[in-house]
Amino acid sequence: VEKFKSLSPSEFFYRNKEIAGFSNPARALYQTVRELVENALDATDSHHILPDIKVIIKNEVETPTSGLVGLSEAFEGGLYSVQVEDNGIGLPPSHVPRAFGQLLYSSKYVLRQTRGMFGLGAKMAVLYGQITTGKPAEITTSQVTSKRVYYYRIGIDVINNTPIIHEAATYMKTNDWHGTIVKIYLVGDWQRSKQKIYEYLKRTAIIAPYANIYFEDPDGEIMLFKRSTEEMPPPPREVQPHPYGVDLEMLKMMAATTKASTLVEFLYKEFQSVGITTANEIVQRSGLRPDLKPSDLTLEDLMKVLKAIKETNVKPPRADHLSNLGEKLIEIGLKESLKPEFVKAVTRKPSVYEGHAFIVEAGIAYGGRIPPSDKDFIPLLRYANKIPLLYDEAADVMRAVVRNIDWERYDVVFPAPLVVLIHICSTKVPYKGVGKEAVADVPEVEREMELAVKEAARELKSYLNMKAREREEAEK
Amino acid sequence: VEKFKSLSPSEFFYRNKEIAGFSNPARALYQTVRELVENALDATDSHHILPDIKVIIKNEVETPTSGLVGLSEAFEGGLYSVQVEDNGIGLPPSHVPRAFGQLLYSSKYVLRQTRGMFGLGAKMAVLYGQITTGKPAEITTSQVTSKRVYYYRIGIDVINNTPIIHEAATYMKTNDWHGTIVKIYLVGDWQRSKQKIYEYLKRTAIIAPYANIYFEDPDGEIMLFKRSTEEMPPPPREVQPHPYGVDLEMLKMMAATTKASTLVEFLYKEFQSVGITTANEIVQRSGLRPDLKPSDLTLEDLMKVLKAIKETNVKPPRADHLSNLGEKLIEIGLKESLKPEFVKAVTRKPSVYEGHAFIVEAGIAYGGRIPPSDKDFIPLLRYANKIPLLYDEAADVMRAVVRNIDWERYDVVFPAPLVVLIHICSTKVPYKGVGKEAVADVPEVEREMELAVKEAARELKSYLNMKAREREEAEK
Ligand SMILES: Nc1ncnc2c1ncn2[C@@H]1O[C@H](COP(=O)(O)OP(=O)(O)OP(=O)(O)O)[C@@H](O)[C@H]1O
Ligand SMILES: Nc1ncnc2c1ncn2[C@@H]1O[C@H](COP(=O)(O)OP(=O)(O)OP(=O)(O)O)[C@@H](O)[C@H]1O
Ligand SMILES: [Mg+2]
Ligand SMILES: [Mg+2]
Repeated sequence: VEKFKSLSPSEFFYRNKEIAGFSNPARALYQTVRELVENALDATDSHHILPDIKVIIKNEVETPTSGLVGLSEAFEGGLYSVQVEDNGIGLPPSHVPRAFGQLLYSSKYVLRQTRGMFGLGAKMAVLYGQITTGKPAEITTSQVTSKRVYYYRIGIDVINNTPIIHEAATYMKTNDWHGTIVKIYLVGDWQRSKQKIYEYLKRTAIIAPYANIYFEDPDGEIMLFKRSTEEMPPPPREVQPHPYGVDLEMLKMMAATTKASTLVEFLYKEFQSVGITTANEIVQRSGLRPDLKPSDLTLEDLMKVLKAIKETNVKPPRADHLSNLGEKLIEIGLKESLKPEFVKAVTRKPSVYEGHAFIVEAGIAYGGRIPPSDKDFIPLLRYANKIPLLYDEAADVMRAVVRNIDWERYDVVFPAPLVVLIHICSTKVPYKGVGKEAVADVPEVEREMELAVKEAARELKSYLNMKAREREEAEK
Repeated sequence: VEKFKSLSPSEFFYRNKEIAGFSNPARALYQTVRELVENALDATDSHHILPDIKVIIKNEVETPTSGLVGLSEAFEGGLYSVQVEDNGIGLPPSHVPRAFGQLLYSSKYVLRQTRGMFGLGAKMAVLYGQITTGKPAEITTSQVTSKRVYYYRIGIDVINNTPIIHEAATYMKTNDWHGTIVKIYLVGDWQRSKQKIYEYLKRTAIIAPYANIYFEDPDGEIMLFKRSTEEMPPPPREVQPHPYGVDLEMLKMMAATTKASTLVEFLYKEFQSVGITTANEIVQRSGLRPDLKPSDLTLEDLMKVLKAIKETNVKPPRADHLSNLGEKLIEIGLKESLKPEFVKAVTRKPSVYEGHAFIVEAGIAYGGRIPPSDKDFIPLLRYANKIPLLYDEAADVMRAVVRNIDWERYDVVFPAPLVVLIHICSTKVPYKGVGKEAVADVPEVEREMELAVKEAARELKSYLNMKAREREEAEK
């Protein structure tokens, strides 16, 4: 007899936590750091705030006050705490319990380029900490204009996917601090994740020269990335969906919730790139009455609208709502971190997949202090929405792109002192999984990445030919 | 101002359907077929029923009755229906709406080796069909002992994650048919997924010689895999969790729901491999009173129990609840499908990861009609819980294992006519994602796979040396 039951999202991700990147103590420690740092960066550089981010990982075994004494032999790995502090926009107190204690809760479910997108990151860290140590997460937060600081200790009721508030307190601000401090206790494995955590922070700093990042590790070592500029790229903006990316279900939901009173108004008010002329053109093609009330649209009507949209020439999505890195920033970052002889970055024009605008950028660094590597092992620095991707490279479309480049056509002789960087930013990065480690092989995206790398490779070829000619001259 | 909201599981997987394998029409058509076939096999061979499975993919554009006429130009790809029929155990009618219309609903959330495990497969197919065509799924089902057949047309309320029952009917059975018929309308791309769908069905048939699988494709081509044996492996059985796989959260949930009245009774009744002696040993180490009521256990108590478990020598999990393929079946399957000169299969003894028992099996086929391939492109037939895995090979630990084998040590000279098969079965296959296409690199699993392939490779080496000696003899 089959026993049927349903699971809440928290039960589901508790049982399948490896799918969210929490597969073992080393990986969990890394994932906890990155999820919290990505939240800190979203809370600052998307809001005109120069980021000051502090990451402290402590070995918690020895502290008598930690309440975890004597438990470390119970676990593989050791007991740690991860604390991430930022000077960002903070959270409204009423949302803190759910933001940290209810899976699938987020302020980033809107159409805007942000590092976060799933409403899971912070919660998975809280959950993993709770599973391995029993301790709740500690959150301190204050919004910019608020006079108060709020403190919570939050756990997760795994069966019901609701927050457990172990403690809630508030006090008046004595200075104008604003931001958020998140502290998670968990079983981690510092020795096995040390190298990846350092690399993640370095690669974050390379492309965020406007950020101060302070990192204190369990051995007491301190690494400080001081900001080298106060110039920040314009933050990404929220946009409306483009009609080409819309399906029946989305159209149904939008028609049900729109404030527009007619079909034509619905089309030009709810979609980007649709003006009154285009809206009328779509309605005419659909054969429906322009003054039809959106809430009265039947499924057949919606199908006619969808068909009419596909047959109408709608301007492609603009991409001025996106925030890319820029060729200058990529080249500076590659120069400072790799000390190459040659560097070239390329920012492609915006493109689209499934109604989401995206921009691909690539950078090539060559020579100088870069050690030589074989064709199959060209170091690849992957980024998506300004997040460095360090795991699952074999699964990433970026690795496939680099492997499929015919490097010999660009006069590269292996082993070669070569490094490639690829970045994609979009209102929706097509990740392969909720752990955000690899980008899926969407055809439009793969094509753009290939064109970007080839464009930079052509510059490399000119450079290599020039150096070859110089050597010949010198030898005469 | 950040806009916070929560998403239901259906909204979440609707927005991120590529994460469940529904990334484009070709992939969606493949995923729909496989999710339904895996459900059909779970409903038969796990229940002592020789599977009779019928898969029909139809091109739906031309049929006036389909109600989808004129809509195909609206979509990339074309309109199809996928129908899968089985002679399995059927579903109880009261569970049909949720089994097909509510995400995270399943009868496979228990600790038993099944192909399904997430409670998503059928629903993602229903959802994708609804998104692309607006049409509900059609389900016909009858349980073995039931006198009635039940018919439903089911859709999904995406916002609320609840089923929409478009139609429900029942009639008296006129014969002793039992089983389930599922029909989904969707936008697919037969040309682009044809090869993968054929390969999936062939590779399923290779390891299920006791199954009849009938496949009718959109071009009217019919492929029939007739069963070649009535012998079925014993079905997998449900087991209790092993203490080594238990964490604090799980212990908390089990202590809250157990019928046992004391701590000792809880331990030896709720866990596998724990008898009264071991239970008493664990309790003694924990320092807790043996007669403590499980529901009275505090978090500190549970931590002491967990620590005591880790310090106690508990028998490893047995694996007689698992259902592996067996060396004979693997060798027959490889012989019949590849016509090699040499074949050798290895079934490893059971092993454990995180409290889940697992068995790894490997097979090597060489020579005969196998075409030669280079070291990096050795064809690899991957299986997990008897499911063929066809996508994301680069991300699979199995590919890493095959790449890390020093084939030259086994006297293999590339290009070589070599094919490798790897199978893992477990109460929980450590998949990388909910689309079930690649196995994650769990250390214990990777190690077992490596040992299995090497064991088969040693046999290959003996064979190759013997052939070499024979050639030398012949040349004299
Ligand atoms: N440091 C922070 N400062 C301000 N807001 C934060 C911070 N950390 C989390 N939040 C808020 O809590 C929400 C939940 O965070 P969480 O990481 O779980 O999800 P997300 O970032 O929206 O998506 P993802 O799962 O992709 O990370 C965020 O959407 C954000 O509104
Ligand atoms: N052909 C079938 N015969 C009998 N029961 C079925 C059939 N198809 C689905 N079910 C029932 O419906 C449930 C839901 O199926 P679904 O494919 O969504 O999830 P699952 O198989 O449990 O897990 P997964 O997402 O990994 O496939 C199954 O657990 C099973 O009980
Ligand atoms: Mg986040
Ligand atoms: Mg299933």
